[in-house]
Amino acid sequence: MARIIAITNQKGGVGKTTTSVNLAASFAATKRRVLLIDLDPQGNATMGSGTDKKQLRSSSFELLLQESPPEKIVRKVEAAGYWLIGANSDLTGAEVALLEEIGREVRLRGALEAVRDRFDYILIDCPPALNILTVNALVAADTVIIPMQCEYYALEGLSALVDTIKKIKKLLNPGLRIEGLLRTMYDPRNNLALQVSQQLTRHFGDQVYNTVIPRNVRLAEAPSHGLPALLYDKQSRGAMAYLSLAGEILRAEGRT
Amino acid sequence: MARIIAITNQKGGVGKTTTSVNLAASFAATKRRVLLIDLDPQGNATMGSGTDKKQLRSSSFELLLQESPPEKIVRKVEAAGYWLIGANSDLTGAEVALLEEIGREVRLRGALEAVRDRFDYILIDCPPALNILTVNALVAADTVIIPMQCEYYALEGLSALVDTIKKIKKLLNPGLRIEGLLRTMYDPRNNLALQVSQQLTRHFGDQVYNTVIPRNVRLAEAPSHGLPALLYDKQSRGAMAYLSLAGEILRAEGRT
Ligand SMILES: Nc1ncnc2c1ncn2[C@@H]1O[C@H](COP(=O)(O)OP(=O)(O)OP(=O)(O)O)[C@@H](O)[C@H]1O
Ligand SMILES: Nc1ncnc2c1ncn2[C@@H]1O[C@H](COP(=O)(O)OP(=O)(O)OP(=O)(O)O)[C@@H](O)[C@H]1O
Ligand SMILES: [Mg+2]
Ligand SMILES: [Mg+2]
Repeated sequence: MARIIAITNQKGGVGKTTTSVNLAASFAATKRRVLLIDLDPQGNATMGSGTDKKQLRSSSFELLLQESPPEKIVRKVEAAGYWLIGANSDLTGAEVALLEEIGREVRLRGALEAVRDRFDYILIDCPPALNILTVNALVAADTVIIPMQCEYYALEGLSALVDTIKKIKKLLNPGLRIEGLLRTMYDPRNNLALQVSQQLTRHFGDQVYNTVIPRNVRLAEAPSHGLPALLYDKQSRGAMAYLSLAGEILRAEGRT
Repeated sequence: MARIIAITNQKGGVGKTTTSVNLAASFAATKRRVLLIDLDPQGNATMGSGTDKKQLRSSSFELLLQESPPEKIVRKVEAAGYWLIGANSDLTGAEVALLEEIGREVRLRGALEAVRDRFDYILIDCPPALNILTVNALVAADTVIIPMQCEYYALEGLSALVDTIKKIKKLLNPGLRIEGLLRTMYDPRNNLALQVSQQLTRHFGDQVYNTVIPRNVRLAEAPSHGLPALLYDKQSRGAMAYLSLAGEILRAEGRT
């Protein structure tokens, strides 16, 4: 039975896609069966996995509007070893279409029932907004990973995200919990990052992952080759950091 | 008669808010009358201007739904010398409400008619999405500034943004044009940034501003003090870069 993890933060550019793609690859490298779902109309997780978003015959759009079952939409990303449900700008249409549908918030949860037993992990890359797509991911998810750039605007936006998670937990998904906050693009020479990081550990305690993802240009280069960093440059500090994050998550589950 | 500039890119975290706040402050420093409109439910431009988004009596929500005239919503940001229409999470409600309204795309343009002659520049900070809020900004705007982080996902998303601008120009706002692409958080030691920058100038030619905003931690620190960089640390490379951007824009208009 797969564990469903939503990777979300409405603040833009904090490393949601980079975390989704590289965590999926890291779990796959430890022989777990992984499905990555791109729920962002930008289609970055799709392109970052080496799949052309313009060539998708079906995508998370069909998944949400139940036009086809998930097993018809998943495709294997051979090189990285995980499965993908891609996205493209069609998904913007799903946002509008969903608003008028009954049960608009529980669509993704329902659609994933059919494939949960085929995977160990289902990761959902969310768009930079607290909109109906992100709500669908939070309703479907068991846990939430919050990538956090240690800067002011990202810190300031955290309370709105936590409030949304609490509301969804109360009304739609009682089992939902924050699995962890992940410090990304972290530069220890930068005083601001240090201060924000201290505030995070003061407020969230051990919900903050020990693993910190450093700023590492190989993580920014890898997507232009359509590869996770683990395949683009496995010795890089970025690839190693995501591998150690996967280890930290697996250890916490006592499943290593 | 104010020139209305939309500052937009659906890619998250590329420096839209940092550009909006610091360009507003730079224009104000050259004695122009400036209105900054925050059109992002995150309310970053509001907080970055030192205004508490939770204390707003009225915001761009009321502006879009025409519940009050703009002159009742603007407030002066004394320290920075520009005027502000703030935003907060109420704006998420406007997105949904607008979808059912007649003329939903032209609301902002209509609302700004009443204040255009009070300002020289009206800058609109957009959310990281090609949604109804961004469409309203593009319909109201004379020109568009596209902040661009020189990385793969931002470059890859540019064609979708340019297509949206073309469509709005054709259907709703024939005068709309791209005023410029602004390279932000630029680190010349980084090969990827150099390559992406070369692709930008190859495709967009002189639409790419000569001014390049360097990665400069003072730009990330300033918002935690509720100040533009020009007031937080006017000698910083970040503050100077935005001042020179204002100069480049003014020279291009032949108004210096
Ligand atoms: N640790 C890192 N070191 C260096 N660059 C990084 C790192 N993590 C992400 N990046 C780069 O920073 C940019 C933003 O990251 P990414 O696109 O993953 O964030 P996001 O939260 O998914 O953005 P969006 O809000 O648009 O969905 C990308 O260009 C990415 O390649
Ligand atoms: N030139 C720069 N040097 C260093 N840090 C910067 C620079 N420009 C922006 N930043 C920081 O990078 C982060 C992203 O910038 P910003 O929030 O302005 O982007 P945005 O495009 O408005 O994001 P969003 O998509 O969430 O609206 C912020 O923490 C900001 O302080
Ligand atoms: Mg993303
Ligand atoms: Mg912003």
